[in-house]
Amino acid sequence: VAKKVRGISQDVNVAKVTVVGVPDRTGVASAIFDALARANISIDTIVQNASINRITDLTFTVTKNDLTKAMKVIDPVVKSIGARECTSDSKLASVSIIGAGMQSVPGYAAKMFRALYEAGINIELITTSEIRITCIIDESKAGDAVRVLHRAFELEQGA
Amino acid sequence: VAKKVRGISQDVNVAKVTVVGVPDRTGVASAIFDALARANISIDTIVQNASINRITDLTFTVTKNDLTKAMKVIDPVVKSIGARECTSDSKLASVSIIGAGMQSVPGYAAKMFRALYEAGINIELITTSEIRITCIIDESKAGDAVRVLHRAFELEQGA
Ligand SMILES: C[C@@H](O)[C@H](N)C(=O)O
Ligand SMILES: C[C@@H](O)[C@H](N)C(=O)O
Repeated sequence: VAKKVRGISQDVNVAKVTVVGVPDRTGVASAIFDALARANISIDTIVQNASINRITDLTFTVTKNDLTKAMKVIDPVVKSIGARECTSDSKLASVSIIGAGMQSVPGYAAKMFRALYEAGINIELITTSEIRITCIIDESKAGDAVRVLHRAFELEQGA
Repeated sequence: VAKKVRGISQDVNVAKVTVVGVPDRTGVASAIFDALARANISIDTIVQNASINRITDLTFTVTKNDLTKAMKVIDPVVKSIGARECTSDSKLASVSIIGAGMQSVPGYAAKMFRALYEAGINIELITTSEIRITCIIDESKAGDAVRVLHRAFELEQGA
């Protein structure tokens, strides 16, 4: 299982905005990201899970420097789309395992999540792509997370 | 804005499982994915948004053929971790825009979401990586989605 992971990456410059209680109807994601694009705010990660009773949350991450501006931009959109509120967290980091073909071989996510669990690190958000599993965690745990993931996947630190 | 997107991909063999109301404490994600790995189930996408009042949902996608098995495997885990329930949807597809450096230039997510909105396609889940923005949608809309995204990003179909 360790073999397909070729690197661990981290980003400690992570802040998140969660638009809470967005109506799950067409045009809502578009409204949120149009506003951010017009304000020229770069977005790193976007996470939206499935809705329940046609309501869901939409989270995006920005650099810590952009958080105040993003919240200002989003505030009127919250009202216009009928979302409940907008929350933010500026004390986050992301850690990722990077590799090819991880989806075809079960066990990589399990191994990553177990390593974080055993180090007492709570997983705040999860997002994945074909070559990457990313966990957003508390920024104070980023160093520990990178270390335990290197060990779990048998990589030299600096890989 | 169109220039950084070099391709549109789709996957119509998508089914999702959502573990609803999972307690947001360490070890929960690990328990879910340990069970799936032991059953040798390949996981495509994982989505977990931020918790509210220490409760969140965790969604993962599998092939449509693996859905029944995944639900069987997850059922006892739902109880053991104290989640509320487990739901599934076998009628999904994913569409992605693929490109390099999209995060450094605002507007790609906005353009993708607007194209889907204008085509009347609801976005069920969103997940991203550095090179990819993925929307999970109703499987019946996959063809339309691919077509409107090619047009929005000025790509020849087949790109
Ligand atoms: C919630 C949001 O993604 C909505 N479903 C949309 O399509 O815009
Ligand atoms: C919800 C789940 O991700 C939990 N926070 C964990 O760390 O396992």
